[in-house]
Amino acid sequence: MRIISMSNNKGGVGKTTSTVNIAACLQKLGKKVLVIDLDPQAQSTYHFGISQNRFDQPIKIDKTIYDVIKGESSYKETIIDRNGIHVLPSCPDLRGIEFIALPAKEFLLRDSLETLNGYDFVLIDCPPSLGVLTLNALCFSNEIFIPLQVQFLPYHGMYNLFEAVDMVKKRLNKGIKISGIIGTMYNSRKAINNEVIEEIEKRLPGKLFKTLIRENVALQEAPSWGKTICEYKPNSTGADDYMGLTKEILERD
Amino acid sequence: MRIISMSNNKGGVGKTTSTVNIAACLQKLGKKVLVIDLDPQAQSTYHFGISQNRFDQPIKIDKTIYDVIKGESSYKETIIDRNGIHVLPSCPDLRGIEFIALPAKEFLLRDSLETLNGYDFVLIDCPPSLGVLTLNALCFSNEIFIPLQVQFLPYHGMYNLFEAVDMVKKRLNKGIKISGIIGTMYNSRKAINNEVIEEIEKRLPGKLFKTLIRENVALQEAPSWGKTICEYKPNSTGADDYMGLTKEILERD
Ligand SMILES: Nc1ncnc2c1ncn2[C@@H]1O[C@H](COP(=O)(O)OP(=O)(O)OP(=O)(O)O)[C@@H](O)[C@H]1O
Ligand SMILES: Nc1ncnc2c1ncn2[C@@H]1O[C@H](COP(=O)(O)OP(=O)(O)OP(=O)(O)O)[C@@H](O)[C@H]1O
Ligand SMILES: [Mg+2]
Ligand SMILES: [Mg+2]
Repeated sequence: MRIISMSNNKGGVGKTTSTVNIAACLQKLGKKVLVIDLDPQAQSTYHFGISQNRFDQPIKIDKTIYDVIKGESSYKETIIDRNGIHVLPSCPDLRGIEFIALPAKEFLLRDSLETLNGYDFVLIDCPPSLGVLTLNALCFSNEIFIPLQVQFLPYHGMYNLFEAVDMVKKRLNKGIKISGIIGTMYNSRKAINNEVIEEIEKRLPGKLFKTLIRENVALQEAPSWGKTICEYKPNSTGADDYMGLTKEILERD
Repeated sequence: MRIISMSNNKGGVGKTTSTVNIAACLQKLGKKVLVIDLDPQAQSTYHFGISQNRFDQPIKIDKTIYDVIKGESSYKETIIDRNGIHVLPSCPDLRGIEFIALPAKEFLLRDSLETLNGYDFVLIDCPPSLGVLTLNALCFSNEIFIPLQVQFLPYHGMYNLFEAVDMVKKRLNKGIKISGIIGTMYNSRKAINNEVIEEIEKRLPGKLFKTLIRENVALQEAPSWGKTICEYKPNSTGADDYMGLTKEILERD
């Protein structure tokens, strides 16, 4: 079972978009996939069309990952089957984890999913921070993927993540590794995108996945219909790129 | 003194880009401006060229806003004069505020800047979360600007912010108000941008600033040279739009 955190404390780099669409491609390739939405903004939950459609007000979901973490609900009864992709949904109350007074809070997720089995892949959509929620994801995972908009401000924000991962590896989870960086919103006509890619290849050789996710407006439209890119526009460059990336992920195991 | 939080828990919507470039335009219009970088990623600090240039390793800054909040340094000795714009820089250690064991942590910033005066505008660049750092910003400010990428996922994330502001207004800072939403990365050829704008106008009439910030690659390039858009490309659409927006801000007082 590959447990992968989709993490980057820099915001808006494509964590949610990558989680949902890699899950969709893995399923198309016959893999059994669980997505855990660990962001209180519940964006993966929304992207899958679980919490609402289009511009409607969000609807409250009965049980979420927060109930599982608190031990008030088993993961089996909380999972939502979304056309074959299993999802542990989120909600804004998940922010409450910061205020739970317990020692070793970083292991709440791992402990609550101790009996989890039967999946080829578990993908965790992380919030844009290095707080207790992201630490829970990193302590439960054996891999990290770093979605990165290939621009300067996002590139600069990556240093903090590498430092945090070193700390996690030393003190909380020896088995964790950064499997790769996913280059997102790539536009070959923009010099800045190519400059950042060159810099990543120079400083972190081999870490950037070869398949880059090109800028594609269909990826922005799909969430509003509660659909993955494979469902919304299977012939778009977004669907092609995420399928190419997913095949590369399966080879890199 | 207008104290404005540039806040949105959704990541990558243009909080840092707006903070730095509105500050630059205000200064050009003769206003006295202080920027407070309250994000541990220290992106405004980087954007101003204070912490490093291009792809270099970040350099450690002597005193930051974290020292001011802890009471170990006065704001006067911590301020960096960046060509006339005053900046209270940040650093990754600022994350430590979450672990300070003090009651009413939300007021640490306000209390440490009690004697602050002499500025027309104070702009606070917030991290992409609703944790203790953002609460500090909201408890010190009298206004909030919400930068918003006019796309679905960012639009959906905005609900949480409105709820959080209601809570702050009721319990922590009666004087706070949402002055406006800044539409960023607008491309009139993308149907999705126009759909989201229509929706905002319908649900929150009058909240969206009339000046939209168009997608402009110069805004992505400027930070790598440690420059504001006015310094990097004064004739770009990015510079025009931020100047137009700044003039609108001055009218809306
Ligand atoms: N390849 C792409 N081309 C065009 N737009 C994209 C692409 N990938 C993501 N987007 C859009 O960019 C915005 C940010 O992406 P997303 O929400 O997935 O980032 P995130 O890292 O999950 O954000 P957060 O830090 O708030 O969790 C969204 O509006 C999304 O639709
Ligand atoms: N109008 C624009 N046109 C093109 N690119 C833009 C525009 N505004 C911002 N950007 C780019 O989009 C990315 C995100 O912007 P920025 O970092 O300012 O957002 P943020 O909300 O501060 O992110 P975070 O949530 O991580 O703090 C950056 O790479 C920035 O250069
Ligand atoms: Mg997300
Ligand atoms: Mg920022």
